[in-house]
Amino acid sequence: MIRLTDVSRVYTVGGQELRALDHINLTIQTGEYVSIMGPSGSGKSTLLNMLGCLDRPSSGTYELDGQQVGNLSESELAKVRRYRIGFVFQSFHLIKRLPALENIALPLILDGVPHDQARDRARAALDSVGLLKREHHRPNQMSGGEQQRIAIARAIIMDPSHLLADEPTGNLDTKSGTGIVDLLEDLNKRGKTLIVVTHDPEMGKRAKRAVRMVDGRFASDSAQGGA
Amino acid sequence: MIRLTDVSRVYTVGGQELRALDHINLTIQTGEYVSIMGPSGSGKSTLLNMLGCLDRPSSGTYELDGQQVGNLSESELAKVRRYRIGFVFQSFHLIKRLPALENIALPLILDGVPHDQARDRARAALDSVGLLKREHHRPNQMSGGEQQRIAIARAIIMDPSHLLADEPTGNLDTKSGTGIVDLLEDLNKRGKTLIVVTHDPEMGKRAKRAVRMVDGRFASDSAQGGA
Ligand SMILES: Nc1ncnc2c1ncn2[C@@H]1O[C@H](COP(=O)(O)OP(=O)(O)OP(=O)(O)O)[C@@H](O)[C@H]1O
Ligand SMILES: Nc1ncnc2c1ncn2[C@@H]1O[C@H](COP(=O)(O)OP(=O)(O)OP(=O)(O)O)[C@@H](O)[C@H]1O
Ligand SMILES: [Mg+2]
Ligand SMILES: [Mg+2]
Repeated sequence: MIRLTDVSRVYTVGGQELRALDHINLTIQTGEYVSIMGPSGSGKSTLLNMLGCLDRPSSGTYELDGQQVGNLSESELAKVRRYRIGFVFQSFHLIKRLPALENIALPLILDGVPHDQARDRARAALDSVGLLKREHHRPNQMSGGEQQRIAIARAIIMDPSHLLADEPTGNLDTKSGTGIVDLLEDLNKRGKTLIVVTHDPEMGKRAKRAVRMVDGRFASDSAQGGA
Repeated sequence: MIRLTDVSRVYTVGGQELRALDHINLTIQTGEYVSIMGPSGSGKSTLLNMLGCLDRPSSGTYELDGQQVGNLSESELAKVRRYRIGFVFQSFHLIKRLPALENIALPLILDGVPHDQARDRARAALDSVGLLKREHHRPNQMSGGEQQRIAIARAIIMDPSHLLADEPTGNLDTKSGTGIVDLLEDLNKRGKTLIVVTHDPEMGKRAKRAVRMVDGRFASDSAQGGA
């Protein structure tokens, strides 16, 4: 389960304080399917980075699967990020000098999986996003939507229990986008938590629970009767 | 006017040939408003990069405002890109170490405009995309949609006659996205060519002319009676 308690994230730029997350409270049970929507700049990526252990709160606490994340060492956090959380970034963060297959296989290889096995599993993930034909392409040899799908394949390769996706269909046409949503929902049906940040109202509606953010706060949460 | 004649763009990866643009013909009059839609990987960004003089055809010719682009030197092409074309990239390409204002002002400063004047004009463009408050933020201190809007402000700062935008609302909520479309359509009403690649059918419909791409070719073009 995921629990944020009175979490804030404050940035300082040019002497000015900016409250990207403003005393938020959020509880998500393992296996839930939640969409997070809201205006550009409202704090969605900041929230997702927090949940993905890529960033720490300025104040408040984050409890993940019974552990206080704030008390974990850097190496323990790295383990959480590798095994328990699959993260799809809004800007993909693929490794530019590696072809698609190696980008996806990398988490397995870093984990000590033998290279042949890692590449076979990566190939299966690549196939599940419809891009076997791009196996040898490096990121700059692929379209925006193809890079996005490679990022998704990489996020699911370690079979994590929580999937966090930041605008996973932003660069995809309706057909490829629906394919990706089906894939993510399949994984959710197998018990994985699925938290999706999206600007697409159609995608937002498919989630079982819809959360809206405005100015670093939750404006509504359909789990609490106010969608 | 923009005219592509029998243009192809061929890539070779791992010994395999990939035809990203496949013998295409396209004529767009200055001041037209055209949307380009199609599946992920169909060649939209490749087409737009070609039109924006960021890439050259493997075969065929590109005539822009009466000039054969293929015959221009690198420095002449740089002038075309600076003065005649405003380009919004699918992945923004902002300069990471410069704050938002300086990112927008840069084309003017490179053009010899005095720094104060350049910053005033950049501030006006920043205001037109609703982000004066992010003046001092560097790209990694902004949200995805904020970076996208900075990229748009930079594309319009030199007042180019042709505006080429690759998924300009992909990272924006409906409200900010509509604001951007209004801004671009305003510029079109003042006589600028507006060519928008989009996955958003709502945005695609707003254009006066809708072109669909599939596998490097035009599947339909509403200017030719088949939308
Ligand atoms: N490192 C930083 N320093 C200062 N301000 C930041 C930083 N990162 C983000 N911000 C600001 O915090 C706010 C929230 O950013 P965030 O990326 O979470 O927004 P978002 O909801 O994901 O937006 P979008 O829909 O555009 O992706 C934004 O207004 C942004 O400018
Ligand atoms: N440098 C390159 N080398 C090899 N293949 C490339 C290169 N750049 C693009 N491609 C391929 O060319 C095809 C067209 O790419 P393009 O970026 O134009 O697609 P797109 O229509 O913009 O897709 P999207 O909607 O996903 O952004 C894609 O299948 C892509 O893999
Ligand atoms: Mg974001
Ligand atoms: Mg593209």
